[in-house]
Amino acid sequence: EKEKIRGISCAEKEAKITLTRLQDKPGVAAAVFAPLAKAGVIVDMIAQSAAAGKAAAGAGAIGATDLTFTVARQDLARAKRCLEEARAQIGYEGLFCEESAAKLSVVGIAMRSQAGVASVMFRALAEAKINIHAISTSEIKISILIESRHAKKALRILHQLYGLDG
Amino acid sequence: EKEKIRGISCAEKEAKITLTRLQDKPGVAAAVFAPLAKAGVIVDMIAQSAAAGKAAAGAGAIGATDLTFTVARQDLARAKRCLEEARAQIGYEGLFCEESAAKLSVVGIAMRSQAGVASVMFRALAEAKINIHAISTSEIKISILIESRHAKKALRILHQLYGLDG
Ligand SMILES: C[C@@H](O)[C@H](N)C(=O)O
Ligand SMILES: C[C@@H](O)[C@H](N)C(=O)O
Repeated sequence: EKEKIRGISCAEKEAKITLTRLQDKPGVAAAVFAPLAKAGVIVDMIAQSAAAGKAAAGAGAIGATDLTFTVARQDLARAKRCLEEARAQIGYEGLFCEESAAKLSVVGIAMRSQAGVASVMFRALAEAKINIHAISTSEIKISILIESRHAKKALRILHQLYGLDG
Repeated sequence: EKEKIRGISCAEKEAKITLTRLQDKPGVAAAVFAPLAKAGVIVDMIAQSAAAGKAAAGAGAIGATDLTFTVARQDLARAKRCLEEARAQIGYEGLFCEESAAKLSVVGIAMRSQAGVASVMFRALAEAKINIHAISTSEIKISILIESRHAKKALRILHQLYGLDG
């Protein structure tokens, strides 16, 4: 069943922040966003994959996971300072900032499964050698982060792929 | 500015899959979802944080990142077989499956920044010692994965927090 792709959009002025090795226990994610909210930083997309392999570490062991989110480019310096100041409360190993990220989104309707749309979209970008840095979804939308310099090309590819006017 | 929370929902029959140490190069994500799409597996939420620290590994080094996604619980065994068969094409270190995951979502309108909603929502769950396994967002929605056994409690907490009828 061919999903209907209703639209494609690209937010080109995003900056990406990744915190590595956050402890996978209650309160850590809250500790990341509280100071950012307090500082009025505009956060757009958040993606955190699950800590895995905890069982291998032994019963009761706390796993670790990474967290990526985007902020408005003009908020990057402020967000970075915020997180550096809150480092002890949050508890992370690394803080990585990328100034030129673009968020590319595909909106589908009646997407019973994200798998079909994702594989077609990801395949098209892969053929153009465009790397997918992060992925975040909702029921009707798949958003990915790529490098800003690939944004226009990626939009053209997807518009062509889905037969939408670019 | 207090964001308006329009609704809270919980998908209780999700199963969660995490692939660890995927190579951060074009084509890998496509290789994950192509066989799943072919097998008709229903994929709901996808969350991938960005590979970080590549610079530390040296120019031209390929980073690694983890990827978490959910499938309908009845598709878990089939999805697992799919990914095991495609292991060489995808290239991952570990494949971790969790049968009882629940996806909790908060829908907001006029969420200029996700930071405010995220910090309040995450703080409330942290106080109840509910761990957030994964996070995925769209402009109007924040979805998190938690353990199924916390679903009812988490819903009650958020309904109370936002003054919505539980
Ligand atoms: C990593 C972070 O999301 C943690 N699991 C928490 O619940 O806050
Ligand atoms: C990890 C995976 O998303 C990879 N970066 C890709 O583009 O396919």
